[in-house]
Amino acid sequence: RPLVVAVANQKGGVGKTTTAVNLAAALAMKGFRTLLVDMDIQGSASATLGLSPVDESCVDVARVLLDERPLEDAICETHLANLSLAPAGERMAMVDLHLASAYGRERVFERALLAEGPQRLVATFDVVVIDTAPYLGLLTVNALVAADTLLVPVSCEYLPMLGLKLLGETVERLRQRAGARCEVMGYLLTMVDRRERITVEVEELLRKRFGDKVFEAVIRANTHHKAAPSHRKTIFEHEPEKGRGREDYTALCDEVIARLGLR
Amino acid sequence: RPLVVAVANQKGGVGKTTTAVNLAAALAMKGFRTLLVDMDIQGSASATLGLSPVDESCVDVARVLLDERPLEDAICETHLANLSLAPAGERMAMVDLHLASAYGRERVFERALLAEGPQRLVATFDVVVIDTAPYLGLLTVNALVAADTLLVPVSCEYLPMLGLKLLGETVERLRQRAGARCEVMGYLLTMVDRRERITVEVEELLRKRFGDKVFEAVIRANTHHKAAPSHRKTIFEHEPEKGRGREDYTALCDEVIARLGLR
Ligand SMILES: Nc1ncnc2c1ncn2[C@@H]1O[C@H](COP(=O)(O)OP(=O)(O)OP(=O)(O)O)[C@@H](O)[C@H]1O
Ligand SMILES: Nc1ncnc2c1ncn2[C@@H]1O[C@H](COP(=O)(O)OP(=O)(O)OP(=O)(O)O)[C@@H](O)[C@H]1O
Ligand SMILES: [Mg+2]
Ligand SMILES: [Mg+2]
Repeated sequence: RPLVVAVANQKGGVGKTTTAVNLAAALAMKGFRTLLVDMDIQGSASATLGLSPVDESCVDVARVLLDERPLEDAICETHLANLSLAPAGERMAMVDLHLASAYGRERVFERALLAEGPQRLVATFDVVVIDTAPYLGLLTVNALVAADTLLVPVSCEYLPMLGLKLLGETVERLRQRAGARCEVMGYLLTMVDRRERITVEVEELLRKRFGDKVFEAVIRANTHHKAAPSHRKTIFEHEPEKGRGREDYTALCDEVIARLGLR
Repeated sequence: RPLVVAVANQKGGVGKTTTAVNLAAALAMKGFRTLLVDMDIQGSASATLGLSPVDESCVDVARVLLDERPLEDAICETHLANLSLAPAGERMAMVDLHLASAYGRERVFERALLAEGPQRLVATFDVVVIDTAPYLGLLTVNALVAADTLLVPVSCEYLPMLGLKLLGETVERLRQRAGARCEVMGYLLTMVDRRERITVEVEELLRKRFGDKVFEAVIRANTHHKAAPSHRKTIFEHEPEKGRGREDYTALCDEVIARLGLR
């Protein structure tokens, strides 16, 4: 059974997708068989790893959830070794409403993950990384319930800080009532620009409040992160070898490997 | 009847709240009686205009929608002349699910807006500005259906561009089936940093595709926008008189006044 990491924060634009994609890529480059699951209604992660040519035989996560199929049906190869993708699909926007009337509606994704397909493909992965939507609806709840651990990106601004309490309360309630068992593996500071006073203030507050839960590694503000998706590239393909974006996500990857006790 | 402007874009972190708050503040400073309605689950706009002391008699938008009350019940004064706020409230997260089973569920907010309270307060406003969530659920649909016009902030990055097609399709479908009549007043480029190539590329693409629908005014990347909410301030109170953030939102305000034919 792979370790399942959900990348979550209901605040918009804090770097969930950028983190899910580049952490998954970094793990794959280190030799871990990694599956990136796109559970965002907008499919940004799927767009960034743009399956090309489109794999016609590849079903998507929306259909897996709507038709209650094994997750294996939605797994596609990417152009990177060791990295597979389960793309979101265009019908993701209807999933919340359809799931609302399903029995055990918080665990539909978990059931899909545990369901053995004929190829027993899910079992071959070391890690599953889930990208989630900026909305704590049923879709995201499904990711949280299926996860072993949460990685919470937090951008160094005031508004993103406000949401952390709600996220914590939601996780707690899901643990009590929906069989969730995930804990926060760590808080990741993103879009860090230490010349900005607000960045320094937010970083201090976060480290004070969450101590070692805050990763040592931070992701610095870097225009290459903005540009990479427009070229359908991870930061590792977009930046030159000594790039700061690559450096930051490699440092994060090493810390994640240590915290998860991988290998 | 006030003109209703919904600030919408389902992509996260593109500057909806920063725009809703500062456009509303700019209109108020120009003498227009302005109501800012916070329809985001996370209540970021409400937090930025932090009602202090908390107005105990002030009900919130969540309760107005859940109990089908007139919007007037949720209107509170702010510390700025001519600017009132209808705060989101903590129960906003349950609104989508509760609205799902209501009759005419796309128009609950519109009914609340049109319902005359004893003070006939809504009719005294010139403009209503609605801040929306990064999610095209029933809550945001209610804002779109009630709106006369849409202001779409787009940050100069690739991922935000992807969502515009879905937003357009949603608005079209709402016009055909739910009585929506809003049109896009304009697309607003945000977090603009013209030293970045991706910014220049995205701006060109957007102006090519949407022509004059793209505002001339753009909101430049500016650390003061990040810092202002942590001080519970609009950019007009946070920056010195010649600040670039104030300049940008004033320019936007003038263009909005022209496009809406206000006064
Ligand atoms: N470290 C960084 N420096 C500069 N830009 C960044 C950085 N990280 C992410 N970005 C850019 O900021 C935008 C938001 O990032 P991203 O889409 O990863 O956030 P998100 O939390 O997934 O958003 P959403 O809530 O909409 O899913 C993207 O255009 C991305 O390219
Ligand atoms: N022009 C700008 N320059 C720098 N930072 C900005 C600018 N505009 C907004 N920000 C900051 O970027 C973050 C995202 O902005 P904002 O919250 O307004 O976006 P949003 O679209 O409302 O997000 P959400 O989708 O989560 O509601 C905030 O911390 C805000 O302070
Ligand atoms: Mg994302
Ligand atoms: Mg917002």
